Amino acid sequence: KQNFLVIGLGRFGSNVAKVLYENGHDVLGVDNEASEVQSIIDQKLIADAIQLDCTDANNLKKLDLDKFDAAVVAIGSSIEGSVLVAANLKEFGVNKIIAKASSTMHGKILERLGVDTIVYPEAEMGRSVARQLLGLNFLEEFALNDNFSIAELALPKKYAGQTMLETDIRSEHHLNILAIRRSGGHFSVSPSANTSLQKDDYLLVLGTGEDIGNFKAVDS
Amino acid sequence: KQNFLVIGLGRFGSNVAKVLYENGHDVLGVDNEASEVQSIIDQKLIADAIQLDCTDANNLKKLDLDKFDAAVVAIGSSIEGSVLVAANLKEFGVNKIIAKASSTMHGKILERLGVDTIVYPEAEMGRSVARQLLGLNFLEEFALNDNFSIAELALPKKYAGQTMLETDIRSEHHLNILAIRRSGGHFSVSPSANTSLQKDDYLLVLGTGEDIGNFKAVDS
Ligand SMILES: Nc1ncnc2c1ncn2[C@@H]1O[C@H](COP(=O)(O)OP(=O)(O)OP(=O)(O)O)[C@@H](O)[C@H]1O
Ligand SMILES: Nc1ncnc2c1ncn2[C@@H]1O[C@H](COP(=O)(O)OP(=O)(O)OP(=O)(O)O)[C@@H](O)[C@H]1O
Repeated sequence: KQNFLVIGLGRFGSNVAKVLYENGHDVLGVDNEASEVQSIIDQKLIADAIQLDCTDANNLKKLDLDKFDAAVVAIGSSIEGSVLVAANLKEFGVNKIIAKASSTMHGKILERLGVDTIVYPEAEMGRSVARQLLGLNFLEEFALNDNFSIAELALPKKYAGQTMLETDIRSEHHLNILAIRRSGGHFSVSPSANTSLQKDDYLLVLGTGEDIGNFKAVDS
Repeated sequence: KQNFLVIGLGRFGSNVAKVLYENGHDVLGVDNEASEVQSIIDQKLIADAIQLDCTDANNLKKLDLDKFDAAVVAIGSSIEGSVLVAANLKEFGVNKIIAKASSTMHGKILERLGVDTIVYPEAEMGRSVARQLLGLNFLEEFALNDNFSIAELALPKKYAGQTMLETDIRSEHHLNILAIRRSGGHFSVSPSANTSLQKDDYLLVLGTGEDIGNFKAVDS
């Protein structure tokens, strides 16, 4: 069970806090606005939330910062506030600091302060939405556990025109083809033995990380 | 080659526009602030950007809206502005509208207006950052394109003990079960009709975002 500090309970921060808490970890939510603190308590998103201005180092000192595994600074619209809080946390030797940045320059400042991970929510979601719109959301290799991963892979040329049965993808490469993404955007799910593979197909596969790696190396 | 209209060139909108453009499509970026328009032109993120207040239907009329495959409304901090623009686009029969919402109520209003896809960037990124922090490797809903997503979902209690054939997951919920993650960490891939479902199973499913959302609501 881990212990997290989330400073700033806006849309981003409250969602970080909520998911950490839902997964059984201890979360302390902090905001300098009483209304935000009350709202997260009323909605029962997390168990512990207090009002505190974290730009004030004396305030932060009261928080027994050593016990936290990580702190999230979720203050966007005040670069000054975000940077002061991050600097304070760094001063107090907090293990791991994640901060959201509202602009590239804001992010650069946080980097120079030694913040471990910087997040640009609006920019990252903008890119992701554009890719979804274009049907470009290929699932990069995702580890389901430390054995199996799923991944979406371009069909190696040599299989174009073959049926599922004719390929060696299962016998040789030990990969399960969960679905085939056709170039029209259509999906052929749990394809049968006689489903044929086409030139611009992408295969949604399940297998070990190693088998996926070997398959990617085929004709590339 | 597609043609996209992006209204609102803040961090989210400018990134949507930029990725669409980088992928070879035509993009018209619109913002009512001259400074935002100039900035996106100076940075060469897209080729075409104009200043226009899109809450004014007469302004929008000048834009030959029929030629766009989709429009993205990327206005966050003014619910009135976002909603008026979305309503105007709907009136003019724009094919497909994607809009970002700054709150659940804002999102509900956009839904009632008939907006096709609603995005909550800060909330979604907050959840994603929390899961990264926890190294959680259940595949959260991943949009493969703007129709289909895959997701790993806890088995609703009512299905425990049923066979695949006995459940209504396909017939009622229109979800394809690509694989079942058993509590041992073992996977049952492309499960057959007589595979039985067990209490702590997680289902790797493929379906529309809406069907996945409805399924998540079963017995929770
Ligand atoms: N010095 C501070 N100490 C504690 N909390 C703060 C401080 N400054 C700002 N906050 C809180 O952080 C929260 C998020 O900040 P803000 O609204 O500026 O960022 P945002 O990026 O717009 O938020 P969102 O996550 O909703 O996108 C607010 O609820 C605000 O009250
Ligand atoms: N009626 C309108 N017509 C055109 N553009 C508009 C209109 N209203 C707002 N905008 C523009 O939309 C952009 C984004 O809006 P705003 O800054 O309110 O949202 P935001 O959600 O905070 O943005 P971000 O994407 O940076 O998170 C701004 O550049 C703004 O000038």
